[in-house]
Amino acid sequence: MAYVIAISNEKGGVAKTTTAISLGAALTEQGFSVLLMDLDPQANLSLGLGIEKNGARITMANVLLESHPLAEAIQTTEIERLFLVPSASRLETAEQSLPFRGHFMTLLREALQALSEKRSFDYILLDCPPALGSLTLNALAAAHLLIIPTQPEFFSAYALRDMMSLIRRVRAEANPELAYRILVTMMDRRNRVHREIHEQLCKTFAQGIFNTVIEVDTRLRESPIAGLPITHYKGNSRSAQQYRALAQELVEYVQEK
Amino acid sequence: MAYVIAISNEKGGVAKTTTAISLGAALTEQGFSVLLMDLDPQANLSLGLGIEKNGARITMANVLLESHPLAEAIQTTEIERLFLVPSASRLETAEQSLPFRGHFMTLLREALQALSEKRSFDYILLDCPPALGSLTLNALAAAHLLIIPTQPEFFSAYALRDMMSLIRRVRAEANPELAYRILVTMMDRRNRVHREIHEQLCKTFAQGIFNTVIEVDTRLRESPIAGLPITHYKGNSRSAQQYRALAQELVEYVQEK
Ligand SMILES: Nc1ncnc2c1ncn2[C@@H]1O[C@H](COP(=O)(O)OP(=O)(O)OP(=O)(O)O)[C@@H](O)[C@H]1O
Ligand SMILES: Nc1ncnc2c1ncn2[C@@H]1O[C@H](COP(=O)(O)OP(=O)(O)OP(=O)(O)O)[C@@H](O)[C@H]1O
Ligand SMILES: [Mg+2]
Ligand SMILES: [Mg+2]
Repeated sequence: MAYVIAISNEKGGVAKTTTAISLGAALTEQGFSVLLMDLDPQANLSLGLGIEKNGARITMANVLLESHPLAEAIQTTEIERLFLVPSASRLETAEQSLPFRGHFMTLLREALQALSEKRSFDYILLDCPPALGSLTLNALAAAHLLIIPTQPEFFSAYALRDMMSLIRRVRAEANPELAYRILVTMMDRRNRVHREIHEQLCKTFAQGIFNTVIEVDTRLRESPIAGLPITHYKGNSRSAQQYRALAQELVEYVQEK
Repeated sequence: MAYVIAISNEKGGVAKTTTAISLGAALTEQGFSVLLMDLDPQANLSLGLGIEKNGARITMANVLLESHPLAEAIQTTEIERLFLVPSASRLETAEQSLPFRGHFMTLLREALQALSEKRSFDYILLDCPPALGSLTLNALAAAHLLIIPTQPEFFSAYALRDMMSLIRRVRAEANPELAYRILVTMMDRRNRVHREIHEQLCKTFAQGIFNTVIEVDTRLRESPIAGLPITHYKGNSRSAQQYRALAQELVEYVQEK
């Protein structure tokens, strides 16, 4: 069974999508097969890999809204061992309609279990929208690990309170084994606010935070324009190296479990 | 009747909240009375003015979910002529439940019309969550003008396609007079991606974009920690001046109408 990772934070613009693409690609470099799933109606994950939004025949919307088999929504990407389930704008209606269905929180988990009988992946990464609605709940109910990308700024650090209470709720209602790790992203070491908040996060979350920090790197603004992960756009850039270090730290964490 | 401005973009982290607080405060410096309304369950607008989340007795959630009179939810802030209607986490459920009520898109407009009989403001600014659900639809249905904060980066510029189709939908279904203006935010003039995308935005949107550009300024990372708008935290900073220039450009636009 694949190791499932949800990448979520209610706070917008903290590098959730950038982390899904970069970490996913870095894991394939180590020989792992990786499935990326775009649960955000914005469809930035698909776009960041060069796939136009609403271009695919079968998307995440079909899987969640019409119980379409997940296996049929999987596309290949230009990157070896990296696969994608694209999103569509229609997914926004799932935020509204899913809660009125029974077991709405475990639809994705059931779809992943059915998939595991047909295809096998080493890692599955779920990119979430900046909201704590039913799409994010489905991702957390299905995940072994929640990665919370966090910019070392005031609003982003404050959002961790809501994330912690959401984790408690999902553990109580659907997924007692859900673990979490904070990932500091978009860090500018020259900036006093960033240094101070980063320090506070390490103190408050000690074991619950990755050692690897992703720093600001303008190459990460360029790579989505090229439709490529940073590892393939500028493999020797600082951020490519940092996401490789993150992949390494993650693999060691998973193997220890 | 107050001039109502929605501040919205599906893309997360593009300075929607920072713009609501900064522009609101800059308008009060010109002698206008301003009401800020927090439509985001994250409640960053309230937090950025020093008000703890879920601390208030009556919030936006009571107004939209239980038709509580808007006048009773209004609080004063430390800033003269600047008033606030706070948010609460519960507002997340409004995203799910509102669409099943009749006329769900105009609940906010009706609440604002009832308010105008009791209290008068010159400007009302609505801070929206990073999603195109029923909270944002309510804001667009109630607004004279939609300001779209846009970071000059690939994902943020791409989100404008969805924003344009949402504007067409709201004009057809609820608010034919809705106008829009793009505001370029968090601009780093030394960055090539920022310069190129800014240029493209000016070409594509000619009349639909503010001349004022808000540049990156670390003071805007510090001011929410102090619970103060930038105009009161560091009045002589570059970003305070830029938000004052924006207020001036807006007032001239409104007076021409
Ligand atoms: N380390 C970094 N250095 C510089 N820019 C970055 C970095 N990481 C991400 N970015 C850029 O910052 C912006 C926000 O990143 P991204 O879109 O991945 O965040 P997100 O959390 O997925 O946003 P949303 O909440 O809208 O889904 C993007 O334009 C991205 O290219
Ligand atoms: N011009 C600027 N220069 C530097 N930092 C800025 C600027 N404007 C906003 N910020 C910071 O960038 C982050 C994102 O801004 P903000 O939270 O206002 O965006 P938002 O669009 O409201 O996000 P969300 O989608 O989560 O609601 C915040 O930490 C804020 O302090
Ligand atoms: Mg994203
Ligand atoms: Mg905001």
